[in-house]
Amino acid sequence: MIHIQQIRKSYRMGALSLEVLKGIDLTINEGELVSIMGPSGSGKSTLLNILGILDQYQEGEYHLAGTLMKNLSERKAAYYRNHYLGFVFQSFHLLEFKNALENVALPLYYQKVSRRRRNRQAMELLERVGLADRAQHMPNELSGGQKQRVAIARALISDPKVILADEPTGALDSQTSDQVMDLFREVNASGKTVVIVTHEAEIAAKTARTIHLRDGVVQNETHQVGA
Amino acid sequence: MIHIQQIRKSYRMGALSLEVLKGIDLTINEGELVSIMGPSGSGKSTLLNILGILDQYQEGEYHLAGTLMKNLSERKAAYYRNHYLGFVFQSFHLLEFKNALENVALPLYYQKVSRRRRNRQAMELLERVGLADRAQHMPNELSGGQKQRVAIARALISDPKVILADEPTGALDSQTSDQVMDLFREVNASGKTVVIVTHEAEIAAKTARTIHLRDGVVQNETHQVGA
Ligand SMILES: Nc1ncnc2c1ncn2[C@@H]1O[C@H](COP(=O)(O)OP(=O)(O)OP(=O)(O)O)[C@@H](O)[C@H]1O
Ligand SMILES: Nc1ncnc2c1ncn2[C@@H]1O[C@H](COP(=O)(O)OP(=O)(O)OP(=O)(O)O)[C@@H](O)[C@H]1O
Ligand SMILES: [Mg+2]
Ligand SMILES: [Mg+2]
Repeated sequence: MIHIQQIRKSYRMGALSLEVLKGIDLTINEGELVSIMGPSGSGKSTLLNILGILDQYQEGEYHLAGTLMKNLSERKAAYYRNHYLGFVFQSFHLLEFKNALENVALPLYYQKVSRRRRNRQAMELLERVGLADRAQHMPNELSGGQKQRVAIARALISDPKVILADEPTGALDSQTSDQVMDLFREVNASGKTVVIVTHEAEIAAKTARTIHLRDGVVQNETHQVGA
Repeated sequence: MIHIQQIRKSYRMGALSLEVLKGIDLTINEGELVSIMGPSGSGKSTLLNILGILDQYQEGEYHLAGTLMKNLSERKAAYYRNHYLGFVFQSFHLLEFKNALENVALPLYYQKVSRRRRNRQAMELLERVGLADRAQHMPNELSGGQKQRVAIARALISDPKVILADEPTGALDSQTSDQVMDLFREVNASGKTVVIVTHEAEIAAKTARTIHLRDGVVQNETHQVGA
């Protein structure tokens, strides 16, 4: 499903170039539940943004479902994102002038689903993450962990083939965190590929495989049997 | 240092009123190192914002260093904030058009400290949080955990009497997290009062006292001997 070979990525900063990904090799098969761990600043969000077709890379190749993701027009990139991917951003990126329900329903709005149906599906997901009573709140009327759960619900609503989640439990207490992991595991059990960037060992322990990133390269992998 | 009696706080939402703090009693003496835990949405950030004189409350009393914090003019509120408090926000609130160094130095700029001196102190703090090589980066050129560490450094630079930190390690890996906790403990050892809202039991375990919030009230306290 995801095949990455020798990906290099640098950021331009004026005359300087800062190399952040220094030759990443990674294969994730359809239906896997995988976590990515690594120190703050090691390149996890950068890698996830490349997987999410949200950012370019300078060298190497990224194949998503067999198609090379390189030099895509914005139209093609948007097509692949909308048809394959659900993304939970590290900083949530909710629309500030839409309430929680509208934010969650957004992907279905783009898919031209009727208002009645998309709002019903959005309500169901909000219930799954314990936010049924916050549906009408605007993002600035939500706590940090509530915004995070709205972002998670939004990433799942269009039932995408691949879910990319950047530290999805960072703002959650342990009980809510477990609730979210149950949701991800259920989605994975239905055949979806799930990739979770996390700092928390307890979260990684619930995934079958953990990729350890350090200084822009994959250092090693660990496997959790029965996860 | 901090004395809270029967604080009640509600948010207005159109015709509705949502009561979030339902009678909080809390005393924190000078020099204590205290953590606050509780479920997502239980009122922790709301309480910390009241302690930080960033938000009002409807009933009860909040005394900071013996002075009642109620119905203060913005000028007086700003005076108390600048003279007593350092605040680490859950969503960082960095200035987007200033680099990391300038963001950290900001409190000293307001205190009219010379540029040379404030930049030197800011560099020292950036080194303490492992970000010396990111001093020139703008916030949108920093990772999530790097932004968090810039916010922490900024809260500490003016050597405030009271540090209020809202989930300061939420975006950090365990090693960087330990580095930050060492910094908080060192600051506390020098006589400062430190209040840390956290979801992580390992962080709370490093504080002498943990206040457990639930549904807008203090449920109970736990004590960690030798922390
Ligand atoms: N736009 C940018 N320009 C320059 N450098 C950048 C930019 N964005 C990120 N960086 C740098 O790239 C490195 C990797 O960033 P990234 O956000 O991928 O880290 P991360 O592993 O997700 O960290 P965290 O765990 O703190 O979220 C960091 O050291 C950061 O300073
Ligand atoms: N401006 C607002 N208007 C209405 N309700 C609000 C507003 N801000 C926060 N709330 C609600 O108040 C409650 C407490 O919010 P608060 O941010 O204090 O929670 P928290 O304990 O910090 O949660 P988290 O651990 O997720 O950060 C939440 O249920 C939230 O929905
Ligand atoms: Mg990141
Ligand atoms: Mg909060």
